[in-house]
Amino acid sequence: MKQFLVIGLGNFGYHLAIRLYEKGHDVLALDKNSDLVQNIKDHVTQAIVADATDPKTISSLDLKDIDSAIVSIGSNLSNSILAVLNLQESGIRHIVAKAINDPHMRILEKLGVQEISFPEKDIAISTAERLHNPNLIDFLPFMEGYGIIELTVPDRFIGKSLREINLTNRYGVQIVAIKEMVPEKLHFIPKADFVLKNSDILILFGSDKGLGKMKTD
Amino acid sequence: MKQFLVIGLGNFGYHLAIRLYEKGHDVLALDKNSDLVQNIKDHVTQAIVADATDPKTISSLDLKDIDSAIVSIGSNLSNSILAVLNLQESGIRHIVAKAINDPHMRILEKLGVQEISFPEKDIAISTAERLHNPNLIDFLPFMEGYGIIELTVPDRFIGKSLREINLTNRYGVQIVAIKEMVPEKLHFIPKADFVLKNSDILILFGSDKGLGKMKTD
Ligand SMILES: Nc1ncnc2c1ncn2[C@@H]1O[C@H](COP(=O)(O)OP(=O)(O)OP(=O)(O)O)[C@@H](O)[C@H]1O
Ligand SMILES: Nc1ncnc2c1ncn2[C@@H]1O[C@H](COP(=O)(O)OP(=O)(O)OP(=O)(O)O)[C@@H](O)[C@H]1O
Repeated sequence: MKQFLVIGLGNFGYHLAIRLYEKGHDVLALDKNSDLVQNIKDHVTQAIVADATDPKTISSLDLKDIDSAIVSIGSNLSNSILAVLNLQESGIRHIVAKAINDPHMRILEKLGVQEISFPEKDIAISTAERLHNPNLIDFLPFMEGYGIIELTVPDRFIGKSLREINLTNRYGVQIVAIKEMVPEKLHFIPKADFVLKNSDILILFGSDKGLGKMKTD
Repeated sequence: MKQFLVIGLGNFGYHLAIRLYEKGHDVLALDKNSDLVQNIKDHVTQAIVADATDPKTISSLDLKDIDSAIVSIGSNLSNSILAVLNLQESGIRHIVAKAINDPHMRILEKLGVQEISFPEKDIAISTAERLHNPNLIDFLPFMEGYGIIELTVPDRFIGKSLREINLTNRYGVQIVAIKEMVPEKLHFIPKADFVLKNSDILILFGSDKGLGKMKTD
């Protein structure tokens, strides 16, 4: 199980923190607003009232086992940026930051955070796509219990065609795409006669159970 | 081409409005903040400065050809709710509303809006899933040019098995799931021997072109 630090308990930080805790991870939740901290404390490992822009605050926390820190401070670019800088200075290797707007996103890219999230923009774009084409399904909600993963080609499949390995009928997973590496090319919905190479990367859709079985078999 | 009314030009409303306009639709963008209206006016059909909570404002607009109205007013539940009520009273049939928080979402459900969007919560949950399982792919971005649609079973496929109709190799689309209606049941990743009935609904993943061909053939 992993350890996460979540800074900023607005909608994004709150739902992220409680979900990670529900999945069995250690979650330290931090916000300067004591009501929000009080509200979340039974749903995470530990919740503290603190100002993430204060370097002393961040350096006083025991962060050596933190796998990832998520900064979801809204409304104020500089507060979010200061929090990110404090985390980087305390040696946190993996930072996810929520962007407040497009300029903020560019600054976060320059700071080298590992992942930038911009929920309002991404969902606005997929909502526009669905208003444009009402047949499109909003696939975010229907994917509970299912996922799409990347997997290197298992040894026993190298040199075989998709028809031969028959993944759908044997494992209940679908090969949605194959990423070829030399040259780099993404093949969506590969045909049955596609022969797998050891450098290929499979992009598989399936149930958590089916995908799990693919990874371990 | 359709007509859309977008109320509230924060990140969500802004990106939604310009995307719909880029896809060729008529977009009327409205906000009480004149800077935001000025900023967007070259990227939509028309942009106006107005207060969406004022019933006179909404009733003075020519809304009879509006296919859908999107309310993305943030920070204040009552402003968003008043805007929704004004739209409903002026006869708008399809409303998309962005939720500010969970209580707001429940109120929007009670008001009967056709679609509620809660980007921060949805993306927080999918981000948590990916932090929990780093193999999971963030499939929102990689889906450009591809989509998932629902389609009733074409007549010529009724009574045939998936093996016989061979969609992947013939149309370049994948049947990700089949929704059976009687009783209602969702089959993910159906096996090749599944025989299609006229009441089934296909859930297809494919390129815009492949899906388009499926719909018209
Ligand atoms: N310096 C800080 N230290 C700790 N927490 C902070 C600091 N500055 C702001 N916050 C907290 O960040 C949280 C998120 O900020 P805010 O609600 O403005 O963002 P938001 O982007 O609108 O949130 P969301 O979209 O996730 O609902 C708030 O709960 C706020 O108290
Ligand atoms: N009564 C109103 N009439 C028209 N526009 C309004 C009204 N009230 C608020 N707005 C506008 O709604 C927009 C969105 O509000 P705000 O930026 O607070 O929301 P937000 O949820 O944080 O936005 P986002 O998450 O999309 O960035 C603002 O540009 C604001 O000017």
